[in-house]
Amino acid sequence: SIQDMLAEKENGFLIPGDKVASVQEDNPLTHAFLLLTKVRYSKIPVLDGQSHLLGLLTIPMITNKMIELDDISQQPLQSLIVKDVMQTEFDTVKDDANMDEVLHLLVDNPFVPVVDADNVFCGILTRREMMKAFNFVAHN
Amino acid sequence: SIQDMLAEKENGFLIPGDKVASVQEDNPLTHAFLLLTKVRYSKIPVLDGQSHLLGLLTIPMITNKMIELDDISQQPLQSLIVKDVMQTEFDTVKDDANMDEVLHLLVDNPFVPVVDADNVFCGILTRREMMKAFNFVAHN
Ligand SMILES: Nc1ncnc2c1ncn2[C@@H]1O[C@@H]2COP(=O)(O)O[C@H]3[C@@H](O)[C@H](n4cnc5c(N)ncnc54)O[C@@H]3COP(=O)(O)O[C@H]2[C@H]1O
Ligand SMILES: Nc1ncnc2c1ncn2[C@@H]1O[C@@H]2COP(=O)(O)O[C@H]3[C@@H](O)[C@H](n4cnc5c(N)ncnc54)O[C@@H]3COP(=O)(O)O[C@H]2[C@H]1O
Repeated sequence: SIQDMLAEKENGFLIPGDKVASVQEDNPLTHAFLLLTKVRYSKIPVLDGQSHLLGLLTIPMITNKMIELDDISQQPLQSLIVKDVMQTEFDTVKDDANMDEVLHLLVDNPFVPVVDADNVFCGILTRREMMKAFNFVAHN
Repeated sequence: SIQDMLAEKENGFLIPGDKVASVQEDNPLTHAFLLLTKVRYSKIPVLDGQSHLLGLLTIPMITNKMIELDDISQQPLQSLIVKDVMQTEFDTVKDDANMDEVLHLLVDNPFVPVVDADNVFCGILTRREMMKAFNFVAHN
């Protein structure tokens, strides 16, 4: 079944924390703007100095601060930090979650962050990894 | 099988063109910047006046033009248009494609644009729609 196949490959799905682009909540928005423009990921995790998962960040959260009455300015980015704009309510799974829960969350989330019992960021589970598994199952 | 189930629901998967946010290739980048910031989609189609599909556009393609030696300025956006930065090589499917081909393309693409025989944009097929189908199959 799909469940068996997913459960079997479970560790193969995780993109480990050290491979995931992230920012710190106290980074200036100018830094975050440069980073997101360079890495081109649409949404990345926000961590603290001990790798705890604090939030999620996208470019629109930043560019939204650059617009006033349809005028665009980089000025506001110099006095704001990631913490001021990041998303703080989001889905996560514990590192012992079953794939059923992950599959359900990937319906509405392009990726699901994985944390341990102390909320230390372990990595992400992505739709791409799930799609590869389904593509395989659908052909076999 | 998954294939049967997908084939059956085929028209239910398509997000029709009139529900898809898009820009025109001759729009100034200032306009595209404002639009992408407001709608918050990470990638959208670029059309011409007759709804032909010409390209794909993301915010980083635009913000990349705002950066010079780590300085951020909106100045360049006033003299550039969507056509100057958009992605022109990308996967599409014809409106008579089978779901097998779509499933394969959704492994590497968050969405696949659908065009007719004259390259008129019909809509998009998304990973979310596919994930909903798999979630259903996996539970039944
Ligand atoms: N540098 C790259 N190389 C190859 N393919 C690339 C790529 N950047 C993006 N893609 C493709 O585009 C999809 C959407 O990326 P997006 O950045 O919007 O959305 C991403 C991003 O928000 C996050 N993500 C994935 N890998 C990441 C990483 N290493 N660091 C930070 N965030 C990551 O998870 C979301 C879903 O990723 P997923 O792999 O399912 O789906 C990815 C992947 O299929
Ligand atoms: N306004 C909203 N309401 C509810 N959920 C939202 C949402 N905006 C984003 N999402 C969620 O976030 C996922 C990634 O969106 P993203 O904009 O990066 O990536 C999107 C975007 O590039 C494009 N897309 C989807 N719907 C679109 C639309 N109506 N107009 C233009 N582009 C669209 O297809 C990609 C994949 O979309 P998918 O639905 O699989 O996956 C979406 C969906 O699960």
